[in-house]
Amino acid sequence: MVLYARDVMKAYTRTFSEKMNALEAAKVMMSDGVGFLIIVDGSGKPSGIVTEWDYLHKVVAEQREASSLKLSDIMTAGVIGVEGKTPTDQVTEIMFKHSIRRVPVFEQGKLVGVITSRDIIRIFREYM
Amino acid sequence: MVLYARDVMKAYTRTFSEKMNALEAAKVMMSDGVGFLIIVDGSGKPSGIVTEWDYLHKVVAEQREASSLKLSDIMTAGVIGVEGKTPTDQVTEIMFKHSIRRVPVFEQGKLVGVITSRDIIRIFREYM
Ligand SMILES: C[S@@+](CC[C@H](N)C(=O)[O-])C[C@H]1O[C@@H](n2cnc3c(N)ncnc32)[C@H](O)[C@@H]1O
Ligand SMILES: C[S@@+](CC[C@H](N)C(=O)[O-])C[C@H]1O[C@@H](n2cnc3c(N)ncnc32)[C@H](O)[C@@H]1O
Repeated sequence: MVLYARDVMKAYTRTFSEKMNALEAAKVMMSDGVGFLIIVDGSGKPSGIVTEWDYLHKVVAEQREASSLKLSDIMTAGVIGVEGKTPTDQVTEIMFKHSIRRVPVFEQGKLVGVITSRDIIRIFREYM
Repeated sequence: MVLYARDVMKAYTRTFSEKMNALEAAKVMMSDGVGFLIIVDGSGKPSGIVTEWDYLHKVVAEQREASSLKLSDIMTAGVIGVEGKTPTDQVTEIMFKHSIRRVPVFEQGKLVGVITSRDIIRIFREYM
């Protein structure tokens, strides 16, 4: 049976403003227990993503203060995502090719869920 | 055919002192292109691990300065690792159960390599 992104994803719709303070955003990541945030522009359109990697590289290693930065200062512009009907093997390929661990799922441009490398591993466990 | 940790791992032997400065360590992670460091105690025995997650939670979100911290201040004490002869499905299970993405490989207590979630996904791609 073929699995699609919508079968594997965790439902997730939280988006964050480009203008949000980077320290505040880090605290939200902590309390939500997630390692990423999906960022939207003024019109609610997905415009970027930030992960712990971005904080390590663009905040810690550069000795900057998260409290003095906005998400737009540290995010990766342009999100690699899929639609609910994308087959899971394609999602796996995307994750592998781009060396990313989170692939958001969009329907009509709206965030509906996210697939992480752990979700992909969960599927494979079931085949073992 | 059964794959073992030693077949799947990337050879990797770099270890870091508990006393190393956390900012310096962050810069090493950046230049090495890795998201983790394996930490050893005074006698060279593996004692901990640090990842971007630890920097986000224990440095950024707490508004501390990496330059004023040592790796022992932010590492996770006690490393979950495997031996080269551990079957890959066991490694996958460990990754999944503990929600970790890097599993170091030790032989006679010495670091010889590391397996990441991307390596696991690489194997599964080949089965698809
Ligand atoms: C090349 S990856 C290295 C793996 C790392 N674990 C990660 O996913 O953050 C790091 C960069 O990829 C970006 N990234 C992660 N997921 C992404 C996605 N779905 N679309 C676009 N960029 C993404 C992050 O913002 C970060 O700058
Ligand atoms: C629960 S995981 C969440 C996933 C995250 N991507 C990671 O692996 O860093 C985060 C914590 O697990 C710890 N960790 C990661 N790999 C580990 C390993 N092989 N052994 C012990 N702790 C580990 C990190 O130090 C961090 O504090």
